[in-house]
Amino acid sequence: TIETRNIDKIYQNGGEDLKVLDNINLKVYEGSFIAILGPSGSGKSTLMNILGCLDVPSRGEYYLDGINVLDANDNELAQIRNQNIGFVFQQFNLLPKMNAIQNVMLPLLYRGISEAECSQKAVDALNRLGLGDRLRHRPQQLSGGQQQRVAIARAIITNPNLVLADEPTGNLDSKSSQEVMKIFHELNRKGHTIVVITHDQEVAEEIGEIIYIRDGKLYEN
Amino acid sequence: TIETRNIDKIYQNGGEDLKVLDNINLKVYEGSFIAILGPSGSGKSTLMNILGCLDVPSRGEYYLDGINVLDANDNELAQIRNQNIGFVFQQFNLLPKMNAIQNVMLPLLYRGISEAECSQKAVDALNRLGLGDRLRHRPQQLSGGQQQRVAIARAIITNPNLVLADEPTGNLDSKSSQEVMKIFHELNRKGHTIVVITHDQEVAEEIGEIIYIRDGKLYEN
Ligand SMILES: Nc1ncnc2c1ncn2[C@@H]1O[C@H](COP(=O)(O)OP(=O)(O)OP(=O)(O)O)[C@@H](O)[C@H]1O
Ligand SMILES: Nc1ncnc2c1ncn2[C@@H]1O[C@H](COP(=O)(O)OP(=O)(O)OP(=O)(O)O)[C@@H](O)[C@H]1O
Ligand SMILES: [Mg+2]
Ligand SMILES: [Mg+2]
Repeated sequence: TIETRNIDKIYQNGGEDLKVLDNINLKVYEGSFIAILGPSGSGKSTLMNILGCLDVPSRGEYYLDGINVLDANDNELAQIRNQNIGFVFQQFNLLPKMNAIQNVMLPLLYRGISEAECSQKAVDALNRLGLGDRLRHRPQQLSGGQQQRVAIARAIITNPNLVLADEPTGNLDSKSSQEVMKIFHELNRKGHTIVVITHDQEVAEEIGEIIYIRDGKLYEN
Repeated sequence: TIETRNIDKIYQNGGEDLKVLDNINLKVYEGSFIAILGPSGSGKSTLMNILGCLDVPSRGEYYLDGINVLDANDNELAQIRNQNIGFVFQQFNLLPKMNAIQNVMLPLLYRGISEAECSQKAVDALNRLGLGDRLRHRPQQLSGGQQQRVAIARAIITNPNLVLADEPTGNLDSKSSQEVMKIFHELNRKGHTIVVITHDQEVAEEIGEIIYIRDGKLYEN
């Protein structure tokens, strides 16, 4: 379960304070599937980075499965992230010198799983996403949509309790988008919690539970 | 006018040849507005990079306003690009150490225009794209959609004859997308040639003339 209490995020740019999240109180129960919608620049990625333990709020509290995330140290945070959370970044963040398989198997290698097993699971995940013929391509040898699908494969490879996906279908044609959403629905049916940021109305409608952000404030559906 | 003749693009990865563009014959007349659609990995960005004189084909010829682009040297190519073409990259390619204004004014500085005039034009373009309150933000201080709009402002700042936009609305909410398309329609009404790659059905339908790519081959609408 995700629970935030009175979360603000303020950036300080040379004297000027910019509040981009304003008093966010969000509760997401285990096993739910929610969409976050909002205009460009409204604070979606900023909120997602905090939920993913990649950034800290300026004020407020965040509890992930009862753990007070803001009290945890860096090692504990890395552990929470690697054990619980799969993250699809808006700009992919793939490692440029590694090929598709190597990028996807990385989260499993961190858990100490054997290289042979990691590689097999990575190949399986990439095949599910239609990239069986691009396994040894590095990010700059892949199209935008292919890179996005590698990023999605990496996010789901550890079968995480919580998947946070920031515009996972932004660079994908409708057929590839449907494949990705199918995978998220399958994970959700198995009890995984899925949070998706999207601008795609079709994707939002099929998810059901929608939360809106506008100028850093949350509005429930 | 754009005219390609029998263009192939082949990547050589370790002994294996991968043909990603196959015998492309495309003619785009001055002042037209066309959309290019196709599945992820089908060759859209590869074709666009060749049209934008950023990459060369493995075989075939390319004539831009009658100039045989493949005979031109690097200096001539840079001149053709800077004088004629505005490019919106799929992954923005903004300069990380420069702020929004500096990124947008760069193409004009290359033409030897005074810094004061460049800066004013850049501010105007950014205001048109709804970024008047983010002028001094660097790319990592902007959201995905805001970065995309900076990239669009940079592409149109020189009022180029030819605008090549690779998924210009991929990271934008519907209101921002409509703003961008409005600007492209305005440029097109003034006689500029606009080529847009998109996965967004709504964007493609409003453009009218659609070209499809599948497995590196072109199919006219
Ligand atoms: N340097 C490279 N080496 C080998 N293959 C490459 C290289 N760059 C691109 N490719 C391949 O070329 C094909 C076409 O890529 P391109 O980027 O043109 O696709 P696209 O139609 O733009 O797709 P998307 O909608 O996902 O952006 C892809 O299958 C990709 O894997
Ligand atoms: N380092 C920073 N310094 C200052 N402002 C920032 C910084 N990073 C982001 N911002 C601002 O925070 C706001 C929220 O950004 P965020 O990336 O969360 O938006 P978003 O809702 O994800 O938008 P998009 O749909 O365009 O991706 C934006 O207005 C942006 O300009
Ligand atoms: Mg974002
Ligand atoms: Mg592309």
